[in-house]
Amino acid sequence: MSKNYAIAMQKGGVGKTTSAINLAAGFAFADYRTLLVDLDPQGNTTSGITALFEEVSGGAYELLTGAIPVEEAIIETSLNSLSLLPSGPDLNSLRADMARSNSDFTELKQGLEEIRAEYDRIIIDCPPSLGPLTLNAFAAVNEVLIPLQAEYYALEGLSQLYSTIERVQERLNPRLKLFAILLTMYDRRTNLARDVREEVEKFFSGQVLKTSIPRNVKISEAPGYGKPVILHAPLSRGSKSYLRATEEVIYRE
Amino acid sequence: MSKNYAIAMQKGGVGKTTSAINLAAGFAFADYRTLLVDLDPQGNTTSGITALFEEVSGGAYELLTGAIPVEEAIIETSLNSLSLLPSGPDLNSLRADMARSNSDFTELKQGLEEIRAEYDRIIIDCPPSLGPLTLNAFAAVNEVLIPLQAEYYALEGLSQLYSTIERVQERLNPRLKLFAILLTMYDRRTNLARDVREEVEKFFSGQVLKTSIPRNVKISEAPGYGKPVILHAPLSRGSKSYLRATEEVIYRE
Ligand SMILES: Nc1ncnc2c1ncn2[C@@H]1O[C@H](COP(=O)(O)OP(=O)(O)OP(=O)(O)O)[C@@H](O)[C@H]1O
Ligand SMILES: Nc1ncnc2c1ncn2[C@@H]1O[C@H](COP(=O)(O)OP(=O)(O)OP(=O)(O)O)[C@@H](O)[C@H]1O
Ligand SMILES: [Mg+2]
Ligand SMILES: [Mg+2]
Repeated sequence: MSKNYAIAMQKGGVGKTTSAINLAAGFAFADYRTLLVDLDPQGNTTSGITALFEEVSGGAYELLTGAIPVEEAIIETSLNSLSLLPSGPDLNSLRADMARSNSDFTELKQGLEEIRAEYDRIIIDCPPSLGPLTLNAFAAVNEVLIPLQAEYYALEGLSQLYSTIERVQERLNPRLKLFAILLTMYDRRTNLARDVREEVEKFFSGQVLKTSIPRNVKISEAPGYGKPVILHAPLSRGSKSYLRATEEVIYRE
Repeated sequence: MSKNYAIAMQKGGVGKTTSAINLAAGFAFADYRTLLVDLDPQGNTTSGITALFEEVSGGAYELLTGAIPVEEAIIETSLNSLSLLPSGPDLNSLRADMARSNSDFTELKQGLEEIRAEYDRIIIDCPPSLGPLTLNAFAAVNEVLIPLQAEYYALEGLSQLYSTIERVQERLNPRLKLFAILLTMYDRRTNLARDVREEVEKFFSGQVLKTSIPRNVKISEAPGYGKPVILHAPLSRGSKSYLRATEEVIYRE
């Protein structure tokens, strides 16, 4: 049974890229053939795991514009069972083209069609917006996983995101649903974090993962080494919490 | 002498909104007639200071579409010398319209023309992207202030932002320049923070403010009270560092 996830939240800096990389690596550890898709023009998912691959010869931009076939856009990584569809700043121009051409946001869905059967899990890292690229991700998958920083502004953004998911269900992808919310950078010593958790569990009861990711310096150091934290510092609290989160996601599937 | 700033960085969650609110309040404290503009559809600048005003009757969307005159879009706050041009999710649809209509990104510049003389400082909070709204801000001001979280991905995003500023200088606003970089959520105990600071000071020598903003829980609690941290917790490290940053900005002007 294959499952595909969009890791999305328009609020910036909440741990989308960090969660996409480490959940994808977690799935690969569990021997699921996993494709990690970087759909953010910042290219942080791609640069966050540069130690795991050689060259990039194309990627999301070339795939979405039909310039190269999907087999050429995807690269293998040195982590068994993990492949990457990389991205870069040229995706920015695509965002403007899609808005201009009244795209139906199914470019990614069509691009991935031929290779879907080759993967057990597809994980898409989204940019911090609800624009054409995130809508492309929502058309291409059936599950949305929301990393939520336990802070005021992130909590505030949840309702805008949820109503976007509902609009996409009506017009673009009826099977799209909220899979779960993952609390990130969670510091249980602060009242703010506990208050946010309480509030989210009240409104989205049953949809908040029991595992939360603590703030952990090894997590923020890992991109500098080009590796997921579960490879960079396997014994750290950050790494252990992402492995637990992967197990909880697999259990809930 | 009036000065206008865009607080910009496409990397999400680096402290754009927090810096825009607290620098604007700092200028108001120093008796500069200050206009704070929320150009992010998330509306965090607006919700971050809700305790300072009554109701919102329109805002950036109405101004940019010409629906209401600028005097009606701007609201006074209870902080002397601070006014706000609020925003909300409807700005999202404007972003798509601008891309579609090949806008020249001068809607905001034109909208503010009539009232520029009434303000000593205009501060614009930008969304986490380099799209039409941020380009509008770059056309409307002459200075860019970049909040930089001392982390790997934020540092990586600096070169994309800098080349966007250069492109805007060539085609849209020849007077636009990088005013300064402000290090945010700075934890001097970690190697990562010190390494990022060293790197930035090497490439952008003389443009990094001496004042850095420490990570401080009072800063993240302030939006829940609808106030800038310099009003919510005036004796906190977070508040004192933003007042020092405001003084340093005024000194460098
Ligand atoms: N649990 C954590 N502990 C410490 N640092 C973290 C943690 N999770 C993420 N970070 C760091 O915080 C920053 C923001 O995380 P990340 O870039 O993954 O968020 P994002 O939502 O993808 O951001 P954007 O909105 O820009 O795409 C990064 O520098 C990352 O290394
Ligand atoms: N120095 C600080 N110490 C602690 N928390 C902070 C600090 N600066 C900002 N924050 C918190 O970190 C989060 C990110 O900050 P903020 O929302 O200002 O960033 P942003 O760049 O405007 O984000 P976006 O890219 O979504 O617009 C917020 O929840 C804010 O309250
Ligand atoms: Mg990201
Ligand atoms: Mg913001």
